[in-house]
Amino acid sequence: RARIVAVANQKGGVGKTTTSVNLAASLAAQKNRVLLVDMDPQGNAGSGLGFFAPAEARTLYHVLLGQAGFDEILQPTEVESLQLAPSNTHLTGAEIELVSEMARETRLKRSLGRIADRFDVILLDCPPSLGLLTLNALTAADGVLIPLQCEYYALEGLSHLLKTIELVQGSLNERLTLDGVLLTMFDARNNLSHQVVEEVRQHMPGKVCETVIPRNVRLSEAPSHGKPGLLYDASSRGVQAYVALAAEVARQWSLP
Amino acid sequence: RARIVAVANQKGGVGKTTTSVNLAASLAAQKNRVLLVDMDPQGNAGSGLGFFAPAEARTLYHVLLGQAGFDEILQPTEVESLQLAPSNTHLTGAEIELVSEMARETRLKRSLGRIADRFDVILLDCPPSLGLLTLNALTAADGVLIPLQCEYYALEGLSHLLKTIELVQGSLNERLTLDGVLLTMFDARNNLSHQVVEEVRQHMPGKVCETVIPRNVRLSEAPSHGKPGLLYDASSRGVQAYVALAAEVARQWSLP
Ligand SMILES: Nc1ncnc2c1ncn2[C@@H]1O[C@H](COP(=O)(O)OP(=O)(O)OP(=O)(O)O)[C@@H](O)[C@H]1O
Ligand SMILES: Nc1ncnc2c1ncn2[C@@H]1O[C@H](COP(=O)(O)OP(=O)(O)OP(=O)(O)O)[C@@H](O)[C@H]1O
Ligand SMILES: [Mg+2]
Ligand SMILES: [Mg+2]
Repeated sequence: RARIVAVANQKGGVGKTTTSVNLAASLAAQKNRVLLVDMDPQGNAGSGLGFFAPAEARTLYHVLLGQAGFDEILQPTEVESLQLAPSNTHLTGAEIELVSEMARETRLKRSLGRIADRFDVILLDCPPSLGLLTLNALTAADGVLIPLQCEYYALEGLSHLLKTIELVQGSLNERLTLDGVLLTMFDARNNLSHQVVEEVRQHMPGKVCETVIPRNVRLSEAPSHGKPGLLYDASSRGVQAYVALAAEVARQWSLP
Repeated sequence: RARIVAVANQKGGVGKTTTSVNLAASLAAQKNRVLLVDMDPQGNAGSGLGFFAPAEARTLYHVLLGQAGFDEILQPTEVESLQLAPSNTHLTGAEIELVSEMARETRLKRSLGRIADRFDVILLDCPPSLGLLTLNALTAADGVLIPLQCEYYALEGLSHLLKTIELVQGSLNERLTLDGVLLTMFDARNNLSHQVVEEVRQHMPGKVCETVIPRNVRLSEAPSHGKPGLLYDASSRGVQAYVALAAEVARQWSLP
C-alpha cells in the first residue's frame, strides 16, 4: 500500500509545487510507482509535467464531488512510473460546494483508498490555504512534508500550520505524522537564509530534512518547458538536491 | 472619498504583502491618509508593520461577520497617517462561515463605506486564493493592482485572475478597473525575468506599471524587524522602487 504524503504550507510561493513535481520525478526515476495529485486549482503540478487539463476535462474536482473515480482522471507523464491526477480552475468551486456535503473532509481519503495499492508513493500538492482542499489532503495522508522558504514570513506561518496538523491528528486523522520540514530557496550569500535555517533547526530538532534545496534558476525554468528538473537539466544543483531528497525520504518511508 | 485598491493574485508568494506594506508606507510618507486592510489570515501585512493581533483581539474577522465596526479594530502604525485593520488566523473560519450568509460578497464593501471618507487610499492585501475573502475585496474595490513575480508559474495564473476580475465586473462590481500589473522580484541577470516582462508587456499593452520592483534582500529583511522598508533601509533599490511606484499611482489615482 502506498505511503500518502501531503506537501503543504498555507504560505504562498514556498516551493510546494516545485518540491512535489521534482520529488515525484526523482522517486519515479528510482523505480518507485508514484502518483502526484494536484490539489491546487492553479494546476501548476500538471503544467510542471507538461499537462494542461482542458476546461471540460474530468479532474480531481469530479472525484471530490463523487462524480468520477480516480481511474477516470489518471494521466501518464514523460517520466515512466509517474502518473498525475490533474486539476484546473474548476476546483476553485469545490471549496464552497463541499462545505455543506456529508463527511466533507474524508472525500479524498475514501477515493484514494481504492487505488492506493497500485502505487508506492502518492504525493498531494496542496494549495496555499488551510481550507477544505488542504484538510482533505491532511486527512488522507500518512505524513506531511512542509516546504519552508528561507524567509521571515514563511517562518512566521509555521506555528499556525503545526497547530492545524495537531487539530487534524486529534479529530480527523490520528495516524498523521510530520515527515519533515524541507528548507527551500536557500541562498548561502544571504544572512536571512542562514538565520531561518538556524531558527528552524533549533525549534524543531530532528524534524528538519538533512537535504536543503538551494535557490537555483534551473528549477524555475523547467516548468516553462513542461518538464521536471530531471528531464530539463539533471546536473543542476537544484535538481541534484531533489535527487538527494528522494534518497533521504526513501530511507525514512522504507521504500523498496 | 478614498480610492479602494485590492492588491490581489491567487498565485502564492508573488509579493502582494510586500507591495501592500511598502506602497502604503510610501503613500503615507507623501502625506496621504492611508488604511491598509489585512485580508489574509496569515496576518503578514500586520507583522510587516510590527503589529501582531492576539488570538482574542477584535480583527477583520469580526467586521466581516458583523460583530464589530472598523472603528473598533483600526490600529496606528509607526508611519504617521498610515493605519492598519489587522487579521489573525481566526479569519480562516470566515471563508466557511460566510458561505451561507446573506450578501456574503458585499460585507466588506458595506463596512468600508462607513469609514472611507477618512482616508485618501485604502489598500486591501489579499490572500493567495480566489475564495470569498478575495471576492469581498474585489467587490469593495475601485481598482485592482496585480503583483506578478517574474516567474513562469506566476505568468500562467494571470489569465485565470483576469477572467475572475471580468466575472466580478459583470455581476458584483461594475466600476472595478484594472489599475495595473506590477512586475516584482525582477532579476536582471536571469533570462526568465526578461522573458516574463516581455510577454506581459506584449499581452497587456498600457496595463503594466512603468515601475518594476527588483529582487532586493532588504525588502525581505525588513518584516523581520517589523518595519516597512522606508523605516528599515530607505536608500535600498527595493524601497526606492516602491517610492517610485507611489509617485506613479498617485498620478494615476489623482491623489492630492
Ligand atoms: N529552489 C528554487 N530555486 C529557484 N526558484 C524556485 C525554487 N523553488 C521554487 N522556485 C520558484 O519559486 C516560485 C514559487 O515556487 P512554487 O510555485 O513551487 O511554490 P508553491 O508553494 O507551490 O506556490 P503556491 O503557494 O502558489 O502553490 C516558482 O516560480 C518556482 O519556479
Ligand atoms: N522585491 C523583492 N525582493 C526580495 N524579496 C522579496 C521581494 N518581494 C517580496 N519578497 C519576499 O518574497 C516572499 C514572498 O513575498 P510576499 O509574502 O510579499 O508575497 P505574497 O504574495 O504576499 O505571499 P502570499 O501569497 O503568501 O500572501 C517574502 O518572504 C518576501 O519578503
Ligand atoms: Mg503550488
Ligand atoms: Mg501575502
